[in-house]
Amino acid sequence: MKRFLVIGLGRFGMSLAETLYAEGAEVIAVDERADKVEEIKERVSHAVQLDGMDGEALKSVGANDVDAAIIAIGENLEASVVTTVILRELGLSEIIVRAYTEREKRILHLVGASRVIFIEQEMGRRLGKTYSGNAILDYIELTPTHSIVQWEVPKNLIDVSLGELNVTEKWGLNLFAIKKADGASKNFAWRKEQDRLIFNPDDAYCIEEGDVLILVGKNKELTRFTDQKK
Amino acid sequence: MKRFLVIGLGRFGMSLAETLYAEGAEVIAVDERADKVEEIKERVSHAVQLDGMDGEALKSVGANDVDAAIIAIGENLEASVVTTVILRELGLSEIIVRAYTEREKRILHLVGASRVIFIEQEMGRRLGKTYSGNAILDYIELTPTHSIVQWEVPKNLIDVSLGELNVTEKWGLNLFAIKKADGASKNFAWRKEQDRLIFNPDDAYCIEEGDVLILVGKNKELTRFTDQKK
Ligand SMILES: Nc1ncnc2c1ncn2[C@@H]1O[C@H](COP(=O)(O)OP(=O)(O)OP(=O)(O)O)[C@@H](O)[C@H]1O
Ligand SMILES: Nc1ncnc2c1ncn2[C@@H]1O[C@H](COP(=O)(O)OP(=O)(O)OP(=O)(O)O)[C@@H](O)[C@H]1O
Repeated sequence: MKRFLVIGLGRFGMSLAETLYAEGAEVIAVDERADKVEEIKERVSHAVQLDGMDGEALKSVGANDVDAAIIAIGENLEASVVTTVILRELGLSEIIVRAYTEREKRILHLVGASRVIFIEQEMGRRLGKTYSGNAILDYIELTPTHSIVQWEVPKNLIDVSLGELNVTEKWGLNLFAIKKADGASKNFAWRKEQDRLIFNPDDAYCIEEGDVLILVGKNKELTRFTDQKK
Repeated sequence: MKRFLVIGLGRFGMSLAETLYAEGAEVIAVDERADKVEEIKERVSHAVQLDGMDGEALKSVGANDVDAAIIAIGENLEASVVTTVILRELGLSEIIVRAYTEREKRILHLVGASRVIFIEQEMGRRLGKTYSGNAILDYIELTPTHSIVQWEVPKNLIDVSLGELNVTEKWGLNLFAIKKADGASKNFAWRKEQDRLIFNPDDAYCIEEGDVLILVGKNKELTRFTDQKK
């Protein structure tokens, strides 16, 4: 059972704390504002109003005993730095801190942060790749050269068989699975939730409207394929 | 060639605009601040200082001709609403707007935004799933019940063969590929960049330190497996 401390319950911190808890972790959520603490208390293990820079208060709620802490205070470098130092004094080694610039990152690492995250830049990169990617719904970078993408089939591919499409030999890609649209397909007897994914579909399978192909391969080849086929 | 308009070059907007351009799209990047425009101009097709609420100025830089616009203005609902309306007047239909609350989302949809995004909440959710997930480096949600995860092998699995691990029959998962750590493996002749991924590895393959397993399956089963195996 993993135990987390989240300091700062802005939109990011609150969403993070709730998600960790919903995923089965134990979560101590902390904010100096009473209204934030009140708002989240049913959705985490333990919500407490206190100042992240108050080492004694943190210790009293068991902060010294967590697997990792995430500092999600807003644009206040001093508070993030001091809180990092205090958590190090309490013996924590896994301290993830939200920051906004490269210089802040260097400073936080110097005072003991194990990881520094840039929320806005990260989302800009992710959405930039998604939107530029020709109906790519989501992508995961496997290596600097290879990715997995979820690609929505264009109208002109409906009724084309996988054998004709031939992603492997013609395009150098791996078709890992097909995700069916909700309630779709007259052809298969798999309309339940868990059957929406068809792993290793065979060459005779014919593409249907709303299908999402889960493709893997080199970034260049993925782009070339989705560019050609839109 | 996809063409985008990005209005607002804060950390999110700037990162988004640069990424779109780096991915091969044409990007018109707009901000009312000259320093932002100056900073990004080498990294997009066209950077212009102007007010997103100035319809004439937008038209003069070709804003009416883009495939999609992203409004990445900070916490200023009025500016986001007015800019959305102006873009609709210019004939755009794909207008993605950054917002911060559900009410703002409803308002923006009412005035014509096609998509509304919550950067902080989205990152909180993503990182919450990643951190709670037992050395899961990244995950992609395929359906509400199935995901793909990149999972770093724990020390106690080193030298275990895939046959012994038996993810498919014992755990109900699909091992889609193995990503090797940089410069790793004495056993294989594939140390070049593109060979870092082993697709459909066979049962005789023995796990090595730093390996990342790309696993797919039901969320419950992924959690159960990674929980057991850490
Ligand atoms: N020293 C501190 N101790 C505890 N909580 C703090 C401290 N300083 C700030 N906070 C809390 O951190 C939270 C996040 O800060 P703030 O709202 O300024 O950031 P934000 O950038 O708007 O957040 P987000 O972008 O995640 O919505 C606030 O709820 C605030 O009360
Ligand atoms: N009407 C407008 N027209 C053009 N640009 C605008 C307008 N209003 C604000 N901006 C620009 O939008 C950018 C983003 O706004 P701001 O910096 O307030 O948001 P932010 O929340 O700090 O951004 P981020 O979180 O992405 O760093 C700023 O560079 C600002 O100059």
